[in-house]
Amino acid sequence: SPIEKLPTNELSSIKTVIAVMSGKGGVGKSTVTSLLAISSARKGDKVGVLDADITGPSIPKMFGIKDKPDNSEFGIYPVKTSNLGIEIMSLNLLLAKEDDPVIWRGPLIAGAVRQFWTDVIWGDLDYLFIDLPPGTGDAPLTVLQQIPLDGLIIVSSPQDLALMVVKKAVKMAEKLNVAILGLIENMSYVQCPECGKKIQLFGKGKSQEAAQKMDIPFLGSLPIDPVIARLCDEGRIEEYENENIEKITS
Amino acid sequence: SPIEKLPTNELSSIKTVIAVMSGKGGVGKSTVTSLLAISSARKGDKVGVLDADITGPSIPKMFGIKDKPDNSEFGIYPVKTSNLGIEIMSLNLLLAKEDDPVIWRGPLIAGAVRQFWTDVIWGDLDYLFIDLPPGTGDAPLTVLQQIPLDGLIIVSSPQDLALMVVKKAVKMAEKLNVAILGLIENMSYVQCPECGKKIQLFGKGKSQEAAQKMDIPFLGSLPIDPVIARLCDEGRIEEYENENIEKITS
Ligand SMILES: Nc1ncnc2c1ncn2[C@@H]1O[C@H](COP(=O)(O)OP(=O)(O)O)[C@@H](O)[C@H]1O
Ligand SMILES: Nc1ncnc2c1ncn2[C@@H]1O[C@H](COP(=O)(O)OP(=O)(O)O)[C@@H](O)[C@H]1O
Ligand SMILES: [Zn+2]
Repeated sequence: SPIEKLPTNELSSIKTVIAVMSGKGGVGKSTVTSLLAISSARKGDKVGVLDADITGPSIPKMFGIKDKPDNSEFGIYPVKTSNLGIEIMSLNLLLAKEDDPVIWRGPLIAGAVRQFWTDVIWGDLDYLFIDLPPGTGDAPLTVLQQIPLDGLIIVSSPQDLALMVVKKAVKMAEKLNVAILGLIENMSYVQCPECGKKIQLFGKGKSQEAAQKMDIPFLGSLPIDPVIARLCDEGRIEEYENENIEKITS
Repeated sequence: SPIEKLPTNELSSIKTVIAVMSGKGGVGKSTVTSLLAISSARKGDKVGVLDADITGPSIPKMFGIKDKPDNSEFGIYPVKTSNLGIEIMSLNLLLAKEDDPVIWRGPLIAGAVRQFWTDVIWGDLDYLFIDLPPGTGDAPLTVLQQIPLDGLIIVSSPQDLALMVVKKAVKMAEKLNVAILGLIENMSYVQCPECGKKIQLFGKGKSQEAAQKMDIPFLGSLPIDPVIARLCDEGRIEEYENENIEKITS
């Protein structure tokens, strides 16, 4: 029997909800989620990001958020990013220090994810992007079962190893009847700053072929760009401009 | 009050248990765990690897394991790798297909981790390496609380973002009184195959400085080597030779 979807906060009105998933850690889910949100916001959309990686949240650091969330009797307000006004909610915003651990078992993790949907006052949004943690455990399961998603974007690196774990995520989404919008390959190659050679660190991209076999659209690929890693560390991901991401989002 | 440590299977006799952790996904925990196990096995040690990443297991693929585990009334037997005879146990060995998802919540995940310790017949081992999943949730918590560890090795990439999440893992280990053997920085740079330039994809390594601030030993660093990624995909990680890992393990 289908599980009841959770209602949003009465002061939230969200047009489209897209979750970003991979199953495998470190392939760039948070980075791709951030770049998709930035691209939408630049087009004038009202955008939010829900960081569902409860024990390993990295979204607030990428955007350089220092403020703590406000709250009222109606719920918790997300924090706006400085440049584009993207609304962000993450467990890291609720901790005293960003490197404090959240040592929680499944029920608490699932509870936090639910509250980010029901108790956060997202306001009027055109898009809410949900960044999922690695694996197919409590947080991904709660999001895919209990939040009314319009679709799922899958992120992989070019490696067979990553694609094997990514297939688990795709099978999970299919089992839970969540529509898959497509697959983005990240970290396809890096260009040598000295001689311009394209170095395929993780082998020749097999994601396009894998997407076809899994019968999901291939949305495009992103190279490794050291500027991304630097801007993430400096909390300035909103300053990243690149035609690759625009190609994917159009 | 300290939680009771679980007993091993009566047919297991393990001298040293080391867990490999990072908090952040994709920094190379599984790769470093595999390389440490290979280095020990080459020296003549009897070695095992327990893959505690229940929903995103990648160890069996790295070693190219095709066999399924045997079992008897005394427990489950791990599967030996073809070259060095390293004993491996992973949830992926118990699935019909390696890309089938394990859609479990916390209690089942914790239960599987416990069984890999109490029900697997590891036999006589000099070292058992435990590969932890990302985050500080059920699997890491069960391992750090209930398995008698001799120490923990922390893996990070050079980025601030990764180090922020790694600090969460270090604080978790300290809170649970687990000894930290040291920090390994992975993916420090990649060397251009064309012109030899060292490209620091994730910025200048800050792990050594971070290790000093966290008062844990810095064990060394590993560059990104496309050969590693290829051997992982081909299930031939046991063939990797590199003096960097020998320097770290001595
Ligand atoms: N295309 C890219 N170019 C350069 N660095 C990247 C790219 N994608 C991700 N990264 C970096 O790699 C690390 C892992 O990415 P992240 O988005 O945190 O992965 P995940 O969310 O899948 O764990 C981050 O620190 C990020 O800065
Ligand atoms: N030093 C390295 N050089 C090249 N590839 C690496 C290196 N370390 C890890 N990798 C690759 O990066 C991917 C992520 O590594 P993995 O060990 O699975 O990370 P984690 O266990 O932290 O998620 C793997 O597919 C692996 O092949
Ligand atoms: Zn070059």
